[in-house]
Amino acid sequence: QARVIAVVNEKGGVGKTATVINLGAALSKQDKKVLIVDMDPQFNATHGLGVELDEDALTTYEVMVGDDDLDPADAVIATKWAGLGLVPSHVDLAGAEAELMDQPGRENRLKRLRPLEKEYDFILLDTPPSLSLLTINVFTFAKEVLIPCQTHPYALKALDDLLDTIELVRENINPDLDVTGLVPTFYDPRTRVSRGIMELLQADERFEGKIFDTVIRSNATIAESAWKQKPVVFFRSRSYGALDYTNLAKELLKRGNGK
Amino acid sequence: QARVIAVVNEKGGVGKTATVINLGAALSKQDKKVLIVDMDPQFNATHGLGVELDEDALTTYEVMVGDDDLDPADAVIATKWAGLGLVPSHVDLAGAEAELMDQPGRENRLKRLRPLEKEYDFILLDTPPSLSLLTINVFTFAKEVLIPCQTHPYALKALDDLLDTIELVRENINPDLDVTGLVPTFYDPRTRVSRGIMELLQADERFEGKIFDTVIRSNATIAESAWKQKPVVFFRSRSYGALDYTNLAKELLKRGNGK
Ligand SMILES: Nc1ncnc2c1ncn2[C@@H]1O[C@H](COP(=O)(O)OP(=O)(O)OP(=O)(O)O)[C@@H](O)[C@H]1O
Ligand SMILES: Nc1ncnc2c1ncn2[C@@H]1O[C@H](COP(=O)(O)OP(=O)(O)OP(=O)(O)O)[C@@H](O)[C@H]1O
Ligand SMILES: [Mg+2]
Ligand SMILES: [Mg+2]
Repeated sequence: QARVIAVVNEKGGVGKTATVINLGAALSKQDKKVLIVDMDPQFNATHGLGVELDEDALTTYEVMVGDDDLDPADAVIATKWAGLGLVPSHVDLAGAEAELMDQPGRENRLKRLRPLEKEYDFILLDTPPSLSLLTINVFTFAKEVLIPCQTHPYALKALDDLLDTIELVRENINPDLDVTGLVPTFYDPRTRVSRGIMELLQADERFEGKIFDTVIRSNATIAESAWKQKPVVFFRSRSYGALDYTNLAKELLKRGNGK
Repeated sequence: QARVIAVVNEKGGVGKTATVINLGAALSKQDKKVLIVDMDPQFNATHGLGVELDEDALTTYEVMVGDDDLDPADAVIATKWAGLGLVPSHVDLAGAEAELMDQPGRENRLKRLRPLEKEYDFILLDTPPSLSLLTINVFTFAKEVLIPCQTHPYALKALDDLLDTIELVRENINPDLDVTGLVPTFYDPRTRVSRGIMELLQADERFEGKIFDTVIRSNATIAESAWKQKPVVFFRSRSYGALDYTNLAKELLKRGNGK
């Protein structure tokens, strides 16, 4: 039974997509079967994995707005790496919210992927930089939340809204949803701002025991690997980026959710 | 008559807010009267300028959904720096799109700020990381577009959608809208990815003559100044960040729009 993990932070550019791709790939190297679900209309996870879609490929857009008889297995495509599958996204997904505006149960659409849970060890969901219907669907389907948080001021501020939203989802739609942890990203120990924000995070009671020991350092190889459309563990396995994401995968396995 | 400039890039975390705050402040140091309009529901420009709102303060939410008799001057508040005014944002702005769903002319709401154009030399508009109704309103009101573009792969990819949207706005709503230029951000000349993406930008015909000579380098002081809620030119005037944004202000003045 898969661990279903939403990777979320409303602040833009904090490393959500980088975490989904690189943590997913690092887990697959630990012999875990991983499915990545791209719920961002900008489809960066799809693009970052070097996937070109056929005209008639199913995407998260069809999962959200398509007919009930959709077989979720038809939406899964292979990537170049064994053990790493993908439900791709498409720019049409940006229109899903308006298209589902008056439909009852529109927050439950992504649950259609439930049958896939028995096929994988991990399902990682990438999200857009907003707390819209797409992210609510991700929260309804997921059981765990992983929060990449840039050690920068605005990313810290975005956590209030995020935790409020998670609490609302737990109370009204999905009582199983739990924050597994927060992963500091773009960490540069030489700068006051990185160290300062890190101290604020560590002093925040809401995250007590939830801040991962693994910190993702600012590392040009991570951006370069995204440019070459490969996960960093398969692009340059001895880089800091590959090391950090491998350690993150190991720590996530240890912090196995208690469910 | 003010130059009204939308600072836009759908990709998250590319330096939109950093550019609005720091370019705005640098222009004010060149004796220009500047108004910043925060159209991001995450209100990072408002927060980054250290502004705490009173309970009854008017924000871009009221400009978008309030009554027609709103006096735009009432929505302007002072910042700690002379020559730098702000129309603040509020988290309620996230609900504006749904609230205006069936209202005719919902893309023209921000034009209510038109009367302010005669009071300022520059009006800079910050936008959220999406191409939603809020950004369309910004495009309807603005005359120029400034595109901060991180020298990273996903930010480059986001330009296609952005240019398509600008073209649609020009054809249907605002023929005056023009791309003034693209500003490379987070530039680190030591990394292959920064240099590589920069070369792709410079080779892109769509941006011929539009890429600013000034490049905003990756600089911890910019993030630190955001943490201290001050524009970098007022936080540490001899830092690379302050230097780059001062040069950007000077270049923007030279690239005065031909209108
Ligand atoms: N640790 C890191 N060091 C250096 N660059 C990184 C790191 N993590 C991510 N990046 C790069 O920074 C940019 C932003 O990261 P990414 O796109 O993954 O963030 P995001 O939160 O998914 O953004 P969005 O909010 O737009 O979806 C990307 O170009 C990515 O390759
Ligand atoms: N040139 C730079 N060097 C270093 N840090 C920067 C630079 N520009 C911006 N930053 C920092 O990086 C983070 C992202 O920048 P910013 O929030 O301005 O981007 P944005 O495009 O407005 O993001 P969003 O899409 O979420 O609105 C912020 O913490 C900011 O302080
Ligand atoms: Mg992303
Ligand atoms: Mg911003």
